[in-house]
Amino acid sequence: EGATISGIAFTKDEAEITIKGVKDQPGVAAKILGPIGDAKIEVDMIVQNVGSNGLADFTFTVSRNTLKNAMKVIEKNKKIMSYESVSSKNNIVKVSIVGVGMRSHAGIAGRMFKCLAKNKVNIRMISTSEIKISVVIDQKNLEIAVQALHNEFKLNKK
Amino acid sequence: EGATISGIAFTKDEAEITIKGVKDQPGVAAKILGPIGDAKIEVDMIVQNVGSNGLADFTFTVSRNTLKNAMKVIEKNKKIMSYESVSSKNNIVKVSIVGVGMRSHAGIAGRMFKCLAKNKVNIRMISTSEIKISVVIDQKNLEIAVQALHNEFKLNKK
Ligand SMILES: C[C@@H](O)[C@H](N)C(=O)O
Ligand SMILES: C[C@@H](O)[C@H](N)C(=O)O
Repeated sequence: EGATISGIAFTKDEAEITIKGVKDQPGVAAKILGPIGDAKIEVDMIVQNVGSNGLADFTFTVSRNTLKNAMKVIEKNKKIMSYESVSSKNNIVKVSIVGVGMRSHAGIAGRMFKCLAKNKVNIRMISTSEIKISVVIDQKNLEIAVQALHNEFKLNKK
Repeated sequence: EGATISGIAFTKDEAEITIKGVKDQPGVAAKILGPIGDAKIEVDMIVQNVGSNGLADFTFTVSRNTLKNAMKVIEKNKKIMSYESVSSKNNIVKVSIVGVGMRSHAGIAGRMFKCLAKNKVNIRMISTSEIKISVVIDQKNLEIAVQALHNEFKLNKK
């Protein structure tokens, strides 16, 4: 595959905010994140998948100590946008495999996902870039996921 | 914000495959991408958002000329997994803003999304990494999106 995984990275102390059923039309993503940016709340991941029936789900992650603040901002902006529900989870973490030549994402991702499955780790969210595959999982699975991925991609040998 | 946007990147000729309503339990993501990797189909983005009622939606993008092949692989593996529907769209593109110091993602993302909204460009998917915010949009909006983002982030001045 030509890909070389150079490391496993993880971000602890994250929380996710999910807004389900927003209108899938221009301007909605800006209405959600504009006020969060104005409140100087740092955002890590932003994930939205393809919608259906004109609605989409929108999730972003923040550091755990700004979750309350971020939820207040969403609550305050309720009037300017319609959605079905807002929920948050404060004990999640992000685990990523980092490497070059990930063009063969499917083969690498397949191995990553299979490794997590073998260790009974459920994947809550997935997001990728050219050099990284990131998953959000429950915090309780952090140690086992990082250890298992180190073994899978043989990163233990120094 | 301290962020500096260094450029706008885009990937043409992409297609997306969305599998809605897969079981949100360990092993499912591996069942979807394992066979795609085995068929040596290159995957670009992989996006999954938080599920509800035990189900989640899973999307990945491939280059347009491998869409038929990828759909055949999904079809063949129907027996080993349950899902509500599979759909694909073959005229999508990925547009990204790239920069360092994106920790203030929300402010930067807000500007990106507002810019796209002003130009009536609907965002189909969103995925981020530490140095990049990527959106998937309809191909027909590619030129206007790239031009508008260049103006917004003042990248025209050489
Ligand atoms: C849901 C949201 O991304 C919407 N499609 C927009 O363009 O803003
Ligand atoms: C939907 C899929 O990601 C599932 N949660 C898994 O862990 O494989």
